[in-house]
Amino acid sequence: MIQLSNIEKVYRTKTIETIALNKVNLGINKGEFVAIMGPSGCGKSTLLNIMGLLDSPTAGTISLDGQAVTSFGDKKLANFRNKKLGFIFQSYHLINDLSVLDNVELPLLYRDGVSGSERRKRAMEALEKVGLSARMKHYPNQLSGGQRQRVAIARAIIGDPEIILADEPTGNLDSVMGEEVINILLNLNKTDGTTIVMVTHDEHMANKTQRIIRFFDGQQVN
Amino acid sequence: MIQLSNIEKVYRTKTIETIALNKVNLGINKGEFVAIMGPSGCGKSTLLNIMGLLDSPTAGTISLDGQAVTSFGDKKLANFRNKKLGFIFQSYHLINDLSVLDNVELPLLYRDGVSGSERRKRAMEALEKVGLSARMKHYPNQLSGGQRQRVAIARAIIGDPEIILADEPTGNLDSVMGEEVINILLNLNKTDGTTIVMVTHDEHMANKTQRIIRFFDGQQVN
Ligand SMILES: Nc1ncnc2c1ncn2[C@@H]1O[C@H](COP(=O)(O)OP(=O)(O)OP(=O)(O)O)[C@@H](O)[C@H]1O
Ligand SMILES: Nc1ncnc2c1ncn2[C@@H]1O[C@H](COP(=O)(O)OP(=O)(O)OP(=O)(O)O)[C@@H](O)[C@H]1O
Ligand SMILES: [Mg+2]
Ligand SMILES: [Mg+2]
Repeated sequence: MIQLSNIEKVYRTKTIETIALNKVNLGINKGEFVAIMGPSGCGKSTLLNIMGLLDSPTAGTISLDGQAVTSFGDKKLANFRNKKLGFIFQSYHLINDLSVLDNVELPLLYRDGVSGSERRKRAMEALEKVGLSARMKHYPNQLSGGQRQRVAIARAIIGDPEIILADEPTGNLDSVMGEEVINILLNLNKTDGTTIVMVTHDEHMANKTQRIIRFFDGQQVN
Repeated sequence: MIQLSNIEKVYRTKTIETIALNKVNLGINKGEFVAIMGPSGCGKSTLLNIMGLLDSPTAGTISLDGQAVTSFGDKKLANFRNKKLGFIFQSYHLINDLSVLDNVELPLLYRDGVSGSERRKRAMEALEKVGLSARMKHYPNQLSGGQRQRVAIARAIIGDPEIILADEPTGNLDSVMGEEVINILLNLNKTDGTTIVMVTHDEHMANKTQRIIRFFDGQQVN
């Protein structure tokens, strides 16, 4: 489902060159639920952004669902991303001018065959799942940290994507809510066959997945 | 050191009234290191913002270091905050146009008797403590999530404040780096007598403090 071959990612600032990903070769099968762990700064978010086609590698290729996406043009890439991927960002990236409900509906805004009322209904169901029905009309700056995280989660699952990329989805949640979130992901994986890649610093959460991939200094170490 | 009496905080949106803090009476002694735990959305950040004089309660009074701060004017409040408090925000609030080093130096910019070179030296020491010496010239948007969190931590400790308010300071850190951060806080508490209030979702971290205060739905429950 996700195949990374010889992926390199180098960042350059005026003074420092950082090899964020170094010859990464990684395969994730359709329907797998894997966790990615490693020290702060070792390349996990960079890896997820490249898998999610939000950033391009300095070298190497990616294929998603058997398609050589590294060669796609912007429009084709955006289309593919919208149909196939759900992304939970480490810093949420909610739209401050939109209400919680509108934020969650966003992925379905561009999808053919989904009416306004269908979109609203699915957004409300997604918010119900993360316990935020009472916050639909709030704006992101009126929410707690963990509530923002949960809106990001609801937005990532609403489109029933085939692949979910979750960057530390429980970092700002208490253990009870964290369990509910991991269970949402486990269910999507079990009942819908959703392929899930979850970055986490939480060993307990990682142990609930099928495979843990460990990174250190831009390279896979296990 | 920190005394909250009958604190109330009510938020109102167009449709919903939220009693974020409900008759909170809380005392924290000089030199204490307490943890605050509770479900996502139960009022922890609101509590810390009020303790840190960043937000005013709807009702009730606060006294910090024996002074009735709720009655201070803006200028006096800002002065008191800058001298006595160090704040680690749940969403970091780094300044995007400033380098990491300049971000960390900020609290000392307004302090009399601290030269530019003294400020630079102390900022580098603080960054050294959180393992970010190699990122001094980076800008916040060139950092990983956990690196941003660590810059926020360095900025909070550089001024040797008497009180540190830490809102989930290890949420985006791996266990090794998280341990280093809690050890920095434990040392400040033990050797400098710094009063520390730390919100955390991590039971393991909370157990390293002297007292755990639990909140639920805006009220203290233990
Ligand atoms: N500006 C605001 N306007 C309206 N409601 C608000 C505002 N800020 C916070 N709230 C609400 O007040 C409640 C408490 O928020 P707070 O940020 O203190 O929670 P928290 O305990 O820190 O949660 P978390 O663990 O998720 O960070 C939440 O239900 C939130 O939706
Ligand atoms: N735009 C950028 N410019 C320069 N360096 C960058 C940029 N983005 C990331 N980096 C660097 O690349 C490295 C990897 O960053 P990444 O965000 O992938 O780490 P991470 O494993 O997700 O860390 P964390 O657990 O703290 O979130 C870091 O050392 C970071 O400083
Ligand atoms: Mg990251
Ligand atoms: Mg909070």
